[in-house]
Amino acid sequence: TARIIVIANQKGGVGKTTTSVNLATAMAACGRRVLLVDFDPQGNASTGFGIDLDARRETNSYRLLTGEVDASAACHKTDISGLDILPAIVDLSAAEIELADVDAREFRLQTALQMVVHQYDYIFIDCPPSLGLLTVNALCAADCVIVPLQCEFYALEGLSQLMRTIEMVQQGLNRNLVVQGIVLTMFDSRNKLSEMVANDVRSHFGNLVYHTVIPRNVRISEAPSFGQPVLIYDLKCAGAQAYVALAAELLSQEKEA
Amino acid sequence: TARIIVIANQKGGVGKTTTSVNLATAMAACGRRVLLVDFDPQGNASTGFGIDLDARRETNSYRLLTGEVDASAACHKTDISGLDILPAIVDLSAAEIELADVDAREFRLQTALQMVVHQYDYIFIDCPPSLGLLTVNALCAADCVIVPLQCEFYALEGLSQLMRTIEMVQQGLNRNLVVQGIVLTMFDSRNKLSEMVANDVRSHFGNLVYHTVIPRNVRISEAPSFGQPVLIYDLKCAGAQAYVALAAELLSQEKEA
Ligand SMILES: Nc1ncnc2c1ncn2[C@@H]1O[C@H](COP(=O)(O)OP(=O)(O)OP(=O)(O)O)[C@@H](O)[C@H]1O
Ligand SMILES: Nc1ncnc2c1ncn2[C@@H]1O[C@H](COP(=O)(O)OP(=O)(O)OP(=O)(O)O)[C@@H](O)[C@H]1O
Ligand SMILES: [Mg+2]
Ligand SMILES: [Mg+2]
Repeated sequence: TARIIVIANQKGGVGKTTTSVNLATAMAACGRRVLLVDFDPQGNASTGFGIDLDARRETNSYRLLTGEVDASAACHKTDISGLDILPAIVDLSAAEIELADVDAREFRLQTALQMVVHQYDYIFIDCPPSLGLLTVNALCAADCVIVPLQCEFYALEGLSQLMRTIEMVQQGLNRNLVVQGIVLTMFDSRNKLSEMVANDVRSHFGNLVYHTVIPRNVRISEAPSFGQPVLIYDLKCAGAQAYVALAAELLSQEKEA
Repeated sequence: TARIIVIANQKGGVGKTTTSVNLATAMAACGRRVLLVDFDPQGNASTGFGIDLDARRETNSYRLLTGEVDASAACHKTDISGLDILPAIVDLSAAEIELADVDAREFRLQTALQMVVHQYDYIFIDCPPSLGLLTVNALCAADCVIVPLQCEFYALEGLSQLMRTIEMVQQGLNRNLVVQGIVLTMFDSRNKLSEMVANDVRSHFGNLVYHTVIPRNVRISEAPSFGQPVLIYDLKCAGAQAYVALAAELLSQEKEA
């Protein structure tokens, strides 16, 4: 059954969506059957694959949580063979309040995904920039977490808070949850701050930090305006190649497990 | 009494904190009495002024919301004369749930700030990357909103959602709220995407977009690691000068009003 990987970090703009979209694409390119769940009300991952708003209106992750649709109805094909997406709409932000008093509110996503876990090898979940009920639902559904970490000072500051939240979930709601790894993003070799943050993180977290570092690369930020992952938009660019290398590292990590 | 300006955008990492910290500093440098309210549980604005965690533990925006402290007790002096800060701690993220069933939950911040509005000319409020109860509280306390907009595709996508939320608050909870302006941030002249986003926003929003554009500038991202606004860390750099120009534009806008 599928390995469920959450891409989470409450700090905003660190590369969660970019990592979800491109890592999922790279894994599908390696022949794995992959589902990407867009669990952010902004719906950026859905846009990253060119899923227009009309197509998402009836079948999406909000209606999955409320129970109006089941998981297989909510999965959409993408232009990439082997990769489906469960898109998001802005109504998803209402779920935090609507589910506040519901029983087992933290396990709504986990329960809903059970129907499709046998159809995929990997399920990636893109999270919003917060540690609220949506991210907690994703952490409860997951086997592991990949943390994108922007090589900036404010992003470093938030890491200990994220790790504390993951620990809380590990001790209570989901004892199987592990941190799969930390991936450094938007690394700019001309900026000594990037180097400082990277060294700091590696000294604290050692092997938990992937060797692959995602460089700041303008082609990555252009790709979403074409509704394509950067692996499709410009496979030869440094950004796309870094995500291919990250997928290879993830696959070799799995083999060891 | 103080003009209350909220810095808001649910998209993560667009420069909300950077704009709050440096605009507040620039206004203080122009002789105004300024308070910066850190209303993001990440507490980045507080870190941007070097307020350590011990100093924030008792007097902060979370305890202001719960009523455990009043506003004048919660305001801290910064190293910049004329600029105080009301810092944030991570407990603030619990407020969304704790206040869910409280009467007039959207007006807790507005009520709490009444005690200090006569001591300042400007109060800036830095928001988290979401449109939940914390941001709604800030919009209900405010006279106007400044929207930092990163010159990237995903950031552009979120703007219409933000404007709809502001309209909802204007029609219901705070009829006086206006959008003061949109400021383009992290503009990279070497990247045609920046130009595209800037042209798109100016054609839609016209004069609502400030003339001043904040360039991507490495000194801006270095300053927080020294606990200083970039105006103090390196006043001559392009980033600091852009925030000085933005403050001048804001002041001339106020004169016209
Ligand atoms: N390596 C990179 N090089 C250049 N630009 C990047 C890179 N990674 C991401 N970006 C751009 O930076 C912005 C932020 O990235 P992204 O939206 O993926 O972050 P996020 O963590 O998902 O944000 P949010 O917190 O809002 O969900 C986007 O405009 C994206 O295109
Ligand atoms: N003009 C700029 N040039 C270079 N770096 C910048 C600029 N503005 C902000 N940054 C850096 O980009 C990152 C994101 O900025 P910031 O934290 O201010 O955004 P935010 O919208 O407050 O994020 P969040 O959504 O997490 O609250 C920070 O590391 C900051 O130092
Ligand atoms: Mg995202
Ligand atoms: Mg911020």
